[in-house]
Amino acid sequence: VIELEGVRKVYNSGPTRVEALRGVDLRVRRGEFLMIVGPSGSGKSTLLHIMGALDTPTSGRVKVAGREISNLSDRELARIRNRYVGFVFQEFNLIETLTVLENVMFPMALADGEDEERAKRLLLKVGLSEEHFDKFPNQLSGGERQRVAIARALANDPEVILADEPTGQLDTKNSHRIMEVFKSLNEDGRTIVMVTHDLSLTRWADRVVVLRDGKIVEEGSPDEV
Amino acid sequence: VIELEGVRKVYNSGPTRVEALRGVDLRVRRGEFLMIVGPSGSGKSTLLHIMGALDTPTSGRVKVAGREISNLSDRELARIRNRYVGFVFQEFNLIETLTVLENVMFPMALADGEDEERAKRLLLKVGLSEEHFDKFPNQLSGGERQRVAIARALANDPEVILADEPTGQLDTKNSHRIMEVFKSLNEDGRTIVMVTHDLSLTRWADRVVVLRDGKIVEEGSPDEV
Ligand SMILES: Nc1ncnc2c1ncn2[C@@H]1O[C@H](COP(=O)(O)OP(=O)(O)OP(=O)(O)O)[C@@H](O)[C@H]1O
Ligand SMILES: Nc1ncnc2c1ncn2[C@@H]1O[C@H](COP(=O)(O)OP(=O)(O)OP(=O)(O)O)[C@@H](O)[C@H]1O
Ligand SMILES: [Mg+2]
Ligand SMILES: [Mg+2]
Repeated sequence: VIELEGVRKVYNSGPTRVEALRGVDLRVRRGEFLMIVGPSGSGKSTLLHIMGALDTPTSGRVKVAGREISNLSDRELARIRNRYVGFVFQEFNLIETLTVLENVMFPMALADGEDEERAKRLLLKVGLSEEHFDKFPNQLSGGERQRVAIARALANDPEVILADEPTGQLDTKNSHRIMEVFKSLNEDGRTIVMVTHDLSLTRWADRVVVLRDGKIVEEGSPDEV
Repeated sequence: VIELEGVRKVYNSGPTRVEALRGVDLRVRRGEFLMIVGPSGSGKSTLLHIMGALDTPTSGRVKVAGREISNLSDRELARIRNRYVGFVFQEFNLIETLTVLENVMFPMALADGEDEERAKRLLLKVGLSEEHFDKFPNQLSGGERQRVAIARALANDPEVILADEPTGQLDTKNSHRIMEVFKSLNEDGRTIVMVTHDLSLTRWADRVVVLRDGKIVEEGSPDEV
């Protein structure tokens, strides 16, 4: 469902030239629960952004749903991102001027119709409660904001979920709750690609890929890696 | 060095009234390494902000270095915050228009003189390297930004370090490196209060306090709690 071939990413901004990805080959199978682990600065977020068509590689090929995204128009790319892929950002990316409920409903407005009930169900599923629905992001704790970002990524019931460190700000119980949500979506056939530095979570995945200095250095089942 | 008595914090903004802290009594001893753990939304950040004189309680008393902070002028409060307390925020709070090096040197300018060498040493100590010094925060990975925020909190060699989830975005090796930095500062006599949801880190502390729904429910040595 997502294929990367020889993907390189070079950041050439300001004083330094950083090779964040140095030739990554990766095929994500439909319905797979894939985990990407690796040290801070190894290129995980860069890889996930390219997989979600939020960024383009410096060289190499990227196919999403069998189509090469470098050939797609901006409009087609946006359609893939809104309908097909749900993205949980490492920095949450909530809209500060919208309430919790409005943040989760926002992607729905881009697709078709609205569904306040559906948004509320998603917020309860990630462990939030009614008292949070009408709050603004700056009135929430770190872990509460993170869970709103997860609910928002699921708003459009995407086929592919790309999650960047979705449990970074959560305690054990809430981390477990989020992993249960991802697992049940995966059992319904959704493809999940999750970046994490918490190695205790790898057991939830089908396959683990280890990234180091912009290259995949290891790959296998959770207990092999 | 920090004393809280009967501290309550109520957020009365917008649609809901949230009692984030419901009567907290806590005495932090000089040179102690104290860890505060608890679920997402339990009041940890609120507690740390009040301990660092960044926020005031709704009721209750707060003493820092033996002085009641409710009696202090804004100027005296700012002086305590700049000279005495180093704060690592959960959301990093880096200044986007300054480079990494300028961010770490920024608090130094508020105190006396500047020390570029010192700032560079702190950045190397938290595991960053020269290639990062002249970058802007949006050119860094999540874990790299977090480490700049830690270096900045240590810029003024504060006596008390308040750190809110300082390893949330870091892999095991970099988490360990940060804990080593805190431990060595603690052995030099600095007082450290750290909030974390990573229970595997409690072994580094002298004492652990468990917060739940705005109240301290448990307290003891790492292996007791
Ligand atoms: N500005 C605010 N206005 C209203 N409610 C707030 C505000 N800031 C925090 N809260 C609420 O107070 C409670 C405690 O928040 P706090 O940020 O202290 O929790 P926390 O323990 O740090 O959580 P986390 O582990 O998720 O960071 C939460 O339920 C949160 O929704
Ligand atoms: N906009 C940018 N300009 C320059 N360099 C960048 C930019 N974004 C990222 N980098 C660099 O590319 C490398 C990879 O960054 P990336 O964010 O993908 O890492 P990561 O594995 O997600 O790290 P973390 O676990 O800390 O979030 C880092 O060394 C970072 O400094
Ligand atoms: Mg990242
Ligand atoms: Mg917090």
